[in-house]
Amino acid sequence: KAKIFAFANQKGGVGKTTTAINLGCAIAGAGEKVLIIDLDPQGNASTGLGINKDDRKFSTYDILTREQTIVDIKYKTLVQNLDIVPSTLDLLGLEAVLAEDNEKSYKLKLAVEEFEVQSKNEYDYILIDCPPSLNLLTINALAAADALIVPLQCEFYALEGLGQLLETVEHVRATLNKDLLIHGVLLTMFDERNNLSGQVAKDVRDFLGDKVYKTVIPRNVRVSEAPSYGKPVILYDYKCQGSQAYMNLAAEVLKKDKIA
Amino acid sequence: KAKIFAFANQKGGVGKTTTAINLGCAIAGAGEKVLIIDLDPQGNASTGLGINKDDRKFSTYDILTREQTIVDIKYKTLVQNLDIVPSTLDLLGLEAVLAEDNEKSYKLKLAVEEFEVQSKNEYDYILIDCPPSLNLLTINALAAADALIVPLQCEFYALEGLGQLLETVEHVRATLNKDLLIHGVLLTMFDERNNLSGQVAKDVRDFLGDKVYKTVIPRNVRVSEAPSYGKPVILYDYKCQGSQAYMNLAAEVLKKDKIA
Ligand SMILES: Nc1ncnc2c1ncn2[C@@H]1O[C@H](COP(=O)(O)OP(=O)(O)OP(=O)(O)O)[C@@H](O)[C@H]1O
Ligand SMILES: Nc1ncnc2c1ncn2[C@@H]1O[C@H](COP(=O)(O)OP(=O)(O)OP(=O)(O)O)[C@@H](O)[C@H]1O
Ligand SMILES: [Mg+2]
Ligand SMILES: [Mg+2]
Repeated sequence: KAKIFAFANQKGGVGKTTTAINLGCAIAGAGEKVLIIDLDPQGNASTGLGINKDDRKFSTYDILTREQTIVDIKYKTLVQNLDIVPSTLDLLGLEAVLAEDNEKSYKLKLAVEEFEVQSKNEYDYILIDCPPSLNLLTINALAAADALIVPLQCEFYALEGLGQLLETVEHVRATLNKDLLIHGVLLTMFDERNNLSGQVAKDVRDFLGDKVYKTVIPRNVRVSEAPSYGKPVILYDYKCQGSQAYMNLAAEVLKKDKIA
Repeated sequence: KAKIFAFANQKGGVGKTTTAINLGCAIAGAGEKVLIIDLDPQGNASTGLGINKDDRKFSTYDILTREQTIVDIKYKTLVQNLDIVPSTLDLLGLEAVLAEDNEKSYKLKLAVEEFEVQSKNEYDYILIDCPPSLNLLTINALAAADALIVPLQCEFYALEGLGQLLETVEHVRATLNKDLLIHGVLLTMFDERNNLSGQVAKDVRDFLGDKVYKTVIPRNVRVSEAPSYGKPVILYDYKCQGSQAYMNLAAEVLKKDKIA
């Protein structure tokens, strides 16, 4: 059975998409078979992996409305062992379409369970990129996931939202998915030149201890350049600090998983 | 009558809150009376202006459910001429509460019109900070606003969302607010050390021409430090590049307004 991670944080611009793509790529590079599900109507994960908007004939919207199956619509990416279910703007209309459906929070979970059967458990990891809000899309991801990875930008406002996110996780655990865990909190865009990063990192580690990954992702311009080439940073510039950090993160995540 | 600006962009972390606070402070410093309305459940604008979470007895939620009036619940800030209606997490429940209400998109517009009467047009500017999504909260802001200010981070993914935002504005003009204009697009977190910023800035100016403000906000760590002191950067460090840029922006916005 695949391990399912959701990348969620309602604070915007903290590195959810960047982490889903680059951790996915690094884990795939280690020989694990990985599927990314883009649950953000913006479709940044799909673009960052080179799937042009015009090529997205089907998308996550069709999965959640149960019109299509994951097996039929997943796309290959430039990265071996890494496939993706792309998203389109149709997702913006999902909440209205499912408003009266009493299974609306479980659509993704049902689609993934069906996929596991149809693909005969071919995938080792399923990574879900969430939009910056605690809406029905993110709730679907939390209901379907085994665990949550929380990218946290080393900035003051990002700290403010952490408490709310943890409360939401408790609420999801109590109502939709009792086994949901927090796999870890990832410090992103760490800038050693400024004190703020160091202060935020210290506050988070004091607050959450071992839940915070040892690996910290530095602010590194190569990371933000890679998506314009439709590539993960590991393919765009293997030697840069960003790539090295995401590969270290993959090692840390895989090690933690194998032990668990 | 006050001029009403909404700060919106569904891409997360592009500088919506930072711009609402610092442009608001700079305009207030020029002698105009300014009210900020925090429409983001995260409440970053409220925190960035020093309103502690525990002190927010009433909030924007009470305004949108018409339980309270803006006159009764606005708070003073550290900045003279700058007041705020703070937000709380209650806003997360608004969509469900107003689901069957056929005036749900106009709640903010109605509240602001009532406020103008009750305050005898005391305010010159009303600035609305939006969450990173195109949900009922942002729709309320677009329905109530005279014009939209779009903060745009100089990054690849930020460009991708621009087209969608412009489409939404057209849709709002056609259905809810026929006079809604785009006042301007503001380039934020511009980093002269990397080519990506320059490339994105050029692409945006080629695409939107005069709609893009001449003032560009540089990436400047003092800007991201200021919120942890509950102050706009202009009060925190008047001489830094971030403060200077926001004061230039205020001059540009005021000049454009007076001519219009
Ligand atoms: N380590 C890094 N160094 C430099 N830039 C980064 C880094 N990580 C992410 N970025 C850039 O910062 C911006 C925000 O990252 P990203 O889009 O991944 O965040 P997000 O949380 O997915 O945003 P949203 O809330 O809009 O979904 C992007 O332009 C991205 O390229
Ligand atoms: N010019 C700047 N220089 C450096 N840091 C900045 C600048 N502008 C904003 N920031 C920081 O970048 C982060 C994102 O900015 P901000 O929170 O204002 O964006 P937002 O669009 O309001 O985010 P959200 O989508 O979550 O509402 C914040 O931590 C902020 O302090
Ligand atoms: Mg994203
Ligand atoms: Mg904000």
